[in-house]
Amino acid sequence: KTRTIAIVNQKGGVGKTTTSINLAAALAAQGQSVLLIDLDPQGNATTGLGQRKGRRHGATDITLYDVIVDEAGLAAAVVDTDVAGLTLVASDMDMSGAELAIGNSPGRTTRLKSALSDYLASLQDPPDYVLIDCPPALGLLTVNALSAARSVLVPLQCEFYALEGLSQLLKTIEVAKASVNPDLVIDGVMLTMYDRRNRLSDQVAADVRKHLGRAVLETIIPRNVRIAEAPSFGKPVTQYDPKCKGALPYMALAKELLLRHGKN
Amino acid sequence: KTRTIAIVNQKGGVGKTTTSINLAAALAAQGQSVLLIDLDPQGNATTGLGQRKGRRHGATDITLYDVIVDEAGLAAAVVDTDVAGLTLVASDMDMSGAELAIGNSPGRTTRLKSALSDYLASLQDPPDYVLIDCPPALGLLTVNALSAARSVLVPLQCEFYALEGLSQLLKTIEVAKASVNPDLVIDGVMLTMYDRRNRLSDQVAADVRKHLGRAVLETIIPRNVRIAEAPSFGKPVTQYDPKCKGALPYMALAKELLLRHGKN
Ligand SMILES: Nc1ncnc2c1ncn2[C@@H]1O[C@H](COP(=O)(O)OP(=O)(O)OP(=O)(O)O)[C@@H](O)[C@H]1O
Ligand SMILES: Nc1ncnc2c1ncn2[C@@H]1O[C@H](COP(=O)(O)OP(=O)(O)OP(=O)(O)O)[C@@H](O)[C@H]1O
Ligand SMILES: [Mg+2]
Ligand SMILES: [Mg+2]
Repeated sequence: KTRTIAIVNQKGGVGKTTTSINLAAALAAQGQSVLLIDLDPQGNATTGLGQRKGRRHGATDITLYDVIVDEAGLAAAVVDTDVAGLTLVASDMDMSGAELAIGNSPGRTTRLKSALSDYLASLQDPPDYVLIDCPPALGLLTVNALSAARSVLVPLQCEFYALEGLSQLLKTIEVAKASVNPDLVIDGVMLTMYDRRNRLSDQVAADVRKHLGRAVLETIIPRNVRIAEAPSFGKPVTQYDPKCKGALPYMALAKELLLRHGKN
Repeated sequence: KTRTIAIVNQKGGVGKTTTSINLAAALAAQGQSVLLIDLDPQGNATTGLGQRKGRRHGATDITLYDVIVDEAGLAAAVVDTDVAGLTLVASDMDMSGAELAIGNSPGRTTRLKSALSDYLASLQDPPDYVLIDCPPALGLLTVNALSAARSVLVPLQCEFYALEGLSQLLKTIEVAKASVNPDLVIDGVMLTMYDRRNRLSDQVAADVRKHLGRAVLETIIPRNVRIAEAPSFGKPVTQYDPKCKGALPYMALAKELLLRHGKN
């Protein structure tokens, strides 16, 4: 029942966190139950939903760091959010040390995968979707997400440097498929921060569609200031300003993915 | 004589590469000799200057990977660019494996520092400036840059998430100062992608100035489409469109830093 999607791009600032939060909220608004995992040590998805990052106050306070490094159960790290139907595994300031801590251990690429499958198996009513927000790198945390996921969503900023990194990213996904996760597929490449006043946006969009065809999702997310404002209020844009030009495309993106997954 | 500046921010997409290239070109236009080191495995600074990323064609082709991992000399990896007075150490596709390769070796945090000081000592006429473009992370590559540098320049995008990561970054710089480089200072925080039509830009700018005062540089870089277009032509914006609203602020930034460094 549960479909797990990793939101990945090693290029920085291309809208991974923004897409994780707003797609999760848009899916929840359309009746899906969603768990969002904040795998980025920066913890932007956690703050963008108005939640506190995991602190290691006492032994009982299980955080994502404990799950990845000490193989603690995931259930204790799941919290509710202000969005109905959306739960969260918060990031943890210590996560920046997680990659070095598991660097040479056995099973270092599948820690998240096993924790997540144990958690989902323990639930009467598992979520319809799990989304994983990734850091801007192709290191062990992102590899953990690629091995835990059923599919990958690639946000692509309509700018030159973002296009440049795409072929390296697609190669990495193929390597992950061959080595840790043969079932991994690409849900699509999603064009974002599209600015119709700017020729560069059109050039990038045309270039990507030429190379990747139907792998590019129909829905395009425009550059929209309300999207950038929403996280400072700890809300997804679908709650901050539901009818604005930034929120409606994320609702359309959710519909398009539900259709592609045969869940509508 | 040589001043080495690391351009650092773990938040992705905040203008590290754009600042590295355009500040380097603006300093060169004002008579300074500059070496730019592309320490980011994505290699955007290399492509943005129209150069090819290091390939490991044969044993003689020394790349930055060889310098960091195998402690090869830096001189063989330095190339000319189309900008007079600006030389480059290109990135290398293999760099994404560098951190794991040096993960537990002795001196892993000072590989770049020793290679750079050996190189500068071997030159009759060392450059006035060395700029180091860093990846969006606080891993071993960025720590190598913090230990090799005399000062740090922090590009800060005028957006909510970029502000959130600032305190973590400043803490990391303090840790680097205490552990690997006691002489390290902060040249400043540089506001970029400032959009005067957008209230959020003003809020972020006011917030940073309130907390950091004079550590915030006077020069503000506006959001400007010519800046985003220039890398697709392999040129800094100071060459692509020298009189535009994107190029002039980088010339002003170079002047401000020359003044702060007493080199004007
Ligand atoms: N469609 C959009 N319109 C306007 N601003 C946007 C849009 N999407 C994202 N942003 C803003 O752009 C910045 C970068 O987005 P975001 O932080 O989501 O990217 P990221 O890929 O998660 O970054 P990182 O690589 O650091 O994890 C943020 O300040 C965000 O608010
Ligand atoms: N002042 C500006 N105005 C308009 N666009 C800009 C400006 N500065 C940078 N950009 C664009 O924003 C994007 C992000 O900038 P850049 O790649 O330099 O950031 P970065 O911090 O180096 O990213 P990464 O974290 O991936 O290394 C690029 O597409 C760049 O062209
Ligand atoms: Mg993010
Ligand atoms: Mg960069």
